[in-house]
Amino acid sequence: IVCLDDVRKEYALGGTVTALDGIGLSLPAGSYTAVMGPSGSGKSTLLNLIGALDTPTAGRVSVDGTDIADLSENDRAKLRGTKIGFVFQTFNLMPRLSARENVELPLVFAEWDTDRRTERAESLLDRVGLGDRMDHMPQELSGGQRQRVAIARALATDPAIVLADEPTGNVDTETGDEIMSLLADTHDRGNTILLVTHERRIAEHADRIVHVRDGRREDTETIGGD
Amino acid sequence: IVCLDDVRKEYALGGTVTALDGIGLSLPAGSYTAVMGPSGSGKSTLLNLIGALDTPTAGRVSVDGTDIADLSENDRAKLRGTKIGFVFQTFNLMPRLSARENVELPLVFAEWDTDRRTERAESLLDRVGLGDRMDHMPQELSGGQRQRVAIARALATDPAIVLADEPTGNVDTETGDEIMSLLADTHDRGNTILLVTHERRIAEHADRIVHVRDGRREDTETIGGD
Ligand SMILES: Nc1ncnc2c1ncn2[C@@H]1O[C@H](COP(=O)(O)OP(=O)(O)OP(=O)(O)O)[C@@H](O)[C@H]1O
Ligand SMILES: Nc1ncnc2c1ncn2[C@@H]1O[C@H](COP(=O)(O)OP(=O)(O)OP(=O)(O)O)[C@@H](O)[C@H]1O
Ligand SMILES: [Mg+2]
Ligand SMILES: [Mg+2]
Repeated sequence: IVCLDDVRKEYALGGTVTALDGIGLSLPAGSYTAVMGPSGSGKSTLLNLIGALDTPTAGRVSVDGTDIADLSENDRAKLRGTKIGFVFQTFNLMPRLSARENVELPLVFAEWDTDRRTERAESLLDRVGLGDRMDHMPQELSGGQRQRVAIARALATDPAIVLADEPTGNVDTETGDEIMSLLADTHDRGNTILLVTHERRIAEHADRIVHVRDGRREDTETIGGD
Repeated sequence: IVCLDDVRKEYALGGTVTALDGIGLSLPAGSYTAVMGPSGSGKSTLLNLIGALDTPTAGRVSVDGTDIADLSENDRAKLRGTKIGFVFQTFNLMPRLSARENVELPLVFAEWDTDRRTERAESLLDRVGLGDRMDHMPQELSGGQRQRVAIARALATDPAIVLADEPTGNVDTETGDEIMSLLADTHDRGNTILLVTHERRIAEHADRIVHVRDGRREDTETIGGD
């Protein structure tokens, strides 16, 4: 469902900054993959390309059979709206919308009717422990609470592909476990998950851990057991 | 050097949201204290009060012998500029300044001369592994790189009190260790450190771990040995 072929991403800044240095990756439908690597090694860049938020400098990124470089800006937005759920490393919540309204946003674009939308948003916020914070604005929430709103929003439409960029970085162990259990349920329903994390114990929830360094892949671990 | 006496912080939102529910805390000069607790338990609120960014609803916050409620907005800014270094959970970098310029900012306010300022900023950025990222703007940096700029900025004036809100949440283990080594050196020179973290192994670098839950203190652990 996701295929990267010798993908490069470079920025022209001073000299050239190479964020991805020839990355290949295949994510079959329903797979659960974690990505680990040093700060600055290209993980968020990788997710941004898969999420069609950016295009590669070279190489090919295919999502659901389509080369994202062939898509217009409109079609990329459509792909993101229907098939991809993105949890951003810096949350990126709409500052003038409440937690509930932030989670409803993808459902508005997907044209869900009002009652179903509210019910879905509230159920997800409840699931991540924010049942008593639904009317709070982002600046009235703690760091980890904002992170959880971002997670609920990413899962709102139950998207085929979930891209989670360090979803537990701002929460305690217990809250992190609840987030991982929510992702596990999503995976059990057949969704594809790509999870970037700095924490080994979080990565081990996946079936496979891909290690990156300096924009390239290093070794890959298969996580045994169920 | 820092003393909290039965501090409460409440927000009027819908009903009343209690962020801190009667917290007492004493940080002697040169102490190294970690704070752990669930997401939403009041840790960032605690740091904001100690950092004189906010005032309590009830109770007293004293920093360096002064009750911060007695200070004018100007004097609080002066206290922050001279005595407190703050690493924010969400970094709060100036978006139109480069990494180097962000780190120089406290030194500009402290009226350091230009050459010393640049030398100090570059040396700190080098120390956190950003020697080749000094000209990058925040949006041209990874999440963990922004976090490291925030740390360098907080330490720029070598402030008497360092308040670090989850300083390793966005970086890998190795980079996290480098950050902790920088904080250890700061502590060795006699600075006072208060570190909020969700990671046990990070908290254990401190001499004491204060646990909080629902805006109150729970148990406190003394970390033995060196
Ligand atoms: N401006 C505000 N208005 C209303 N409630 C607020 C406001 N700011 C914070 N809160 C609430 O106060 C509580 C404490 O927030 P705080 O940011 O101190 O938590 P925290 O311990 O730092 O959490 P985290 O580990 O997620 O960063 C949270 O439940 C939050 O929803
Ligand atoms: N717009 C840009 N211009 C120049 N360089 C950039 C830009 N965006 C990112 N970079 C660089 O690309 C590299 C990869 O960034 P990326 O955000 O993918 O790292 P990461 O693995 O997610 O790191 P972290 O774990 O710190 O979040 C970094 O070294 C960063 O400085
Ligand atoms: Mg990143
Ligand atoms: Mg916090």
